[in-house]
Amino acid sequence: NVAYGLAWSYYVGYLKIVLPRLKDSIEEFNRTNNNLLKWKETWKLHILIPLSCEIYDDLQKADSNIHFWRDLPELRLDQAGTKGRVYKQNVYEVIDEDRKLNYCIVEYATPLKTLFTMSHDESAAFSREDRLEQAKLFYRTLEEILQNSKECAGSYRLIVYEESGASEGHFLSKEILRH
Amino acid sequence: NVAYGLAWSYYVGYLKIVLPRLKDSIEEFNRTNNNLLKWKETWKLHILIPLSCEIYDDLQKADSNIHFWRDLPELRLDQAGTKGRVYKQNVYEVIDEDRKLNYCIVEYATPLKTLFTMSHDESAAFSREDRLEQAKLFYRTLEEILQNSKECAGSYRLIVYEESGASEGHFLSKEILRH
Ligand SMILES: Nc1nc(=O)c2ncn([C@@H]3O[C@@H]4COP(=O)(O)O[C@H]5[C@@H](O)[C@H](n6cnc7c(N)ncnc76)O[C@@H]5COP(=O)(O)O[C@@H]3[C@@H]4O)c2[nH]1
Repeated sequence: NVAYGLAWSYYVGYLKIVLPRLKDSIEEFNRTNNNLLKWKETWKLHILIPLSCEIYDDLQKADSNIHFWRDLPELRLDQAGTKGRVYKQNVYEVIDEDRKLNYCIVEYATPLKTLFTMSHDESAAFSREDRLEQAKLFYRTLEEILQNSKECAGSYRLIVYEESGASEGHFLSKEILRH
Repeated sequence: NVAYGLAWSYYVGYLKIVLPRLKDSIEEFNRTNNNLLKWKETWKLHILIPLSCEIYDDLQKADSNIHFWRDLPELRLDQAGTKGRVYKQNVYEVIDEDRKLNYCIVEYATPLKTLFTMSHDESAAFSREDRLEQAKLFYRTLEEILQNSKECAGSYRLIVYEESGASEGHFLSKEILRH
């Protein structure tokens, strides 16, 4: 099952590496950024899981109320023969309905991009119906793996939604702030 | 099928991005490194695929005849909400049986690390027999995807082997140089 493996891969190859270090990374960021991320509830990686698998490389294109602010400190690790492989997350500024600025760490769940591409490649033998089913399986599997992971407890927020990006201009920023 | 999705993910999320740019990256490296990679046959990403899924994060630990030399120029791209995500490969120095120095770009196929970890986690319901079967499926799927990819033609070398790293001290360097 494609999505089962992608959820495991996302955990083993990324979340298990970065989530336990996120707190330290944020504290280091705050020291040089005037304590910008002061609310401890925002000390989480917000992971966007659109079941449509519609992924924007630039979050500002998904919602003009979301702006790139700054990078968190990079993590460099030797991984599978790549010396000093770089892992990093970004801090985004999100404008709410009262025009107030909020700051959070957010990104899409990268494996959904693979599901999207597979459903558009004839040689992958993967239909759009398969894709929705696999996106749901990805979410359920990931949720279960993370719930059983002591190292990652409290450091993430899964934001799953079925809405298409085109439906309402500021759907995504509202969804992120709701969490 | 776990490995089928991992092969697609490896292609869509990495090889399709870096392989078409590899030639330019090597030319830039050569300008500032005295034309070190002069043989065009080495202008490829050598991808190590141990069917045992035994992956070393540090290639020198896999074979003391392999030494990290230098980084290729980094590629920074916006990907799935991560602004300026970093992709890079390394140049390694490989000592051959005549004690001559050879230079090449090499790394393990990272998704095999996921297969290895899954086979050791009870909740993944994934045995060591499954793992070997999936490693072979990963290789077959990846080979087929890459053969059909015009953008990646001539820029990679798949080095698949069944040997365990422990069997013979310089097995890996010989295997890389053989290719
Ligand atoms: N948001 C995000 N930031 C990251 O730095 C990152 N690194 C990995 N991942 C995702 O975690 C999972 C496990 O990663 P793994 O390294 O085993 O497989 C990776 C790896 O084999 C290869 N790859 C991707 N980026 C690199 C890279 N920079 N160097 C080497 N290999 C890479 O291609 C696979 C698919 O990558 P993505 O499709 O980007 O998503 C991965 C994957 O879903 C990331 N996700």
